[in-house]
Amino acid sequence: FDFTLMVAGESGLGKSTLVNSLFLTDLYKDRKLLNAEERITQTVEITKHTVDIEEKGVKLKLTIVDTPGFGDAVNNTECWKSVADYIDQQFEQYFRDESGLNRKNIQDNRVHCCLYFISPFGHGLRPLDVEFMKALHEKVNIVPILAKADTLTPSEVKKKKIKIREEIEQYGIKIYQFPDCDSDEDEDFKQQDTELKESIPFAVIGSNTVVEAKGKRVRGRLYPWGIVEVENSAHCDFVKLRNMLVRTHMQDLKDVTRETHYENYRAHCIQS
Amino acid sequence: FDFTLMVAGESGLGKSTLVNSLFLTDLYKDRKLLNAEERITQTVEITKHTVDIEEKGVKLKLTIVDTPGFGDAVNNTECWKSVADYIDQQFEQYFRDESGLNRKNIQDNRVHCCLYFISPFGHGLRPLDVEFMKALHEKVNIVPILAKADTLTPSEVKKKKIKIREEIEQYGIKIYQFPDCDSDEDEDFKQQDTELKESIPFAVIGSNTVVEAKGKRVRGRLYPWGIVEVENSAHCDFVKLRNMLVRTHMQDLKDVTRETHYENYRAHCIQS
Ligand SMILES: Nc1nc2c(ncn2[C@@H]2O[C@H](COP(=O)(O)OP(=O)(O)O)[C@@H](O)[C@H]2O)c(=O)[nH]1
Ligand SMILES: Nc1nc2c(ncn2[C@@H]2O[C@H](COP(=O)(O)OP(=O)(O)O)[C@@H](O)[C@H]2O)c(=O)[nH]1
Repeated sequence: FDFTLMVAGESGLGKSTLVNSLFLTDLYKDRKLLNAEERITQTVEITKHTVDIEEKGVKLKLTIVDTPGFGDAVNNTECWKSVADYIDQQFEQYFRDESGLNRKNIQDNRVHCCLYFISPFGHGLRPLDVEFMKALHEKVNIVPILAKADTLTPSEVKKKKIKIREEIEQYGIKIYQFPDCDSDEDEDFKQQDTELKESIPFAVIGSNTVVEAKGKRVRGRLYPWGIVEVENSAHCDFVKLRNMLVRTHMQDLKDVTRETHYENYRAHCIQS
Repeated sequence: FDFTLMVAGESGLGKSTLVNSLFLTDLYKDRKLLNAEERITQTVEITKHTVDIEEKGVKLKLTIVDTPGFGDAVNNTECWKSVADYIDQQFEQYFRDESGLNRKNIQDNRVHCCLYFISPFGHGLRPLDVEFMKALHEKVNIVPILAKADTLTPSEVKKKKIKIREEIEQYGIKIYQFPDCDSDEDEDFKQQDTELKESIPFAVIGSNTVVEAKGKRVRGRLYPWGIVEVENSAHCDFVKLRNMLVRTHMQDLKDVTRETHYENYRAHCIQS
């Protein structure tokens, strides 16, 4: 199994920590962080890391596409452009390969899902969030993430999710839709499916450190006023997101990429 | 007593909550928040609220100068300019008034202190923070604030303060300096003075809600994993900031404004 996951959002929103938490990796240990002066002139880069992971006995070759520099400058006009170009380039490469003679070993680098990190500090979506999602929603499956959710009390999380979902609708942003479950599924499954849809944007907390909580060792953040547990669903949607990505919806994310986003691209190319 | 305090920093960093917490006011209840679409075209405004407060029996006419729109757009080039212009306009008005005939009732609208809110999400200072502080450090006393510090564990707070202080030095930013205490002060006082200087930037948490913690009613934030207490110095520097602003350093902030920042402005005017 191959899967390409993109993470996008301004720096400091916990993207690398979340990726490491989701897949129990240490992908970013050699990362060089830019200081403010260097970031003034930096443009958005696209970087890739590939790691082999095993989930419930299934081997997975996971590629993480990162977008350092996104949203960090004083002037972020069109900073989403290099991200959109990268996605198109992968479509273009696939298009050329599948129109060629040797179609047996096509390398599929198309981006199957983009986790877009929304700051919990915004009073809803910020202008850059809207611009990014509108520029990319017809190229890749966007799964919006409410980052660093330990900044928000449960009622603030609830209000913010409602506000963000309303704004996504109001701005005509087409995020990844979870497929409806069959009407003959049992009630339990339908309930889980509804809960999943109402969790958007996933309020996540990530951690690279293990702390001791109630006698167990857990991934978490140790504050003077208490311990946040990443895998505690009363604390955040980390487990929901991980199950969705790695267990229940990975195949659908790939199918929608191939059958909708890639076909849109192909149609565009063929018509022009 | 009159005191003019400016608060600046991108929206959502808890500025209004902190102002209300510091002075136990409700200055922002009628505030209209813009949505993302409106914020795309908004320029930086300057708004003023005046409130009479009493601190330990002393009446204080406090003016809060707010900077909605700062740092919120996709392109924030020179968004600090309207802030700098506002400060200069107050200097200019004072300059004209004190050169005039009737000098008995000069209205002093000069800004005595600017609390600049730094996001706890940055890996240190961001480009906009550096630009703002460099543009304003010779016009107003800048007191840097590390906002929403409940996002950070104690070790993260410590590392971030050191990083930010290093960057402030490295970029030649002149923030407000606490005056050195006299060498004949007692050890206790000197210790407090050193602690104050090493607290910069003040890691603050603000709250408009009262929660119950250990049987007492306190200003705080109630999370599933614990209760953050705004006035608990093991949780944040709120009390240090409030004491500094309202009790120990208010007069010095006014003196430095008059004797340094205003005199710089005056010299500039007279020479050109
Ligand atoms: N409060 C909080 N801090 C986090 C969380 N995840 C990561 N961090 C911290 O935020 C800082 C930046 O995280 P990082 O993953 O490097 O952010 P990135 O720049 O988006 O990749 C690190 O100090 C992390 O420990 C979270 O869920 N909540
Ligand atoms: N985590 C956290 N949230 C805060 C803090 N102070 C305020 N908030 C919340 O952040 C949101 C925005 O605060 P607000 O004061 O309106 O921010 P402003 O736009 O900078 O004026 C509100 O929901 C506040 O309850 C804080 O210290 N920590």
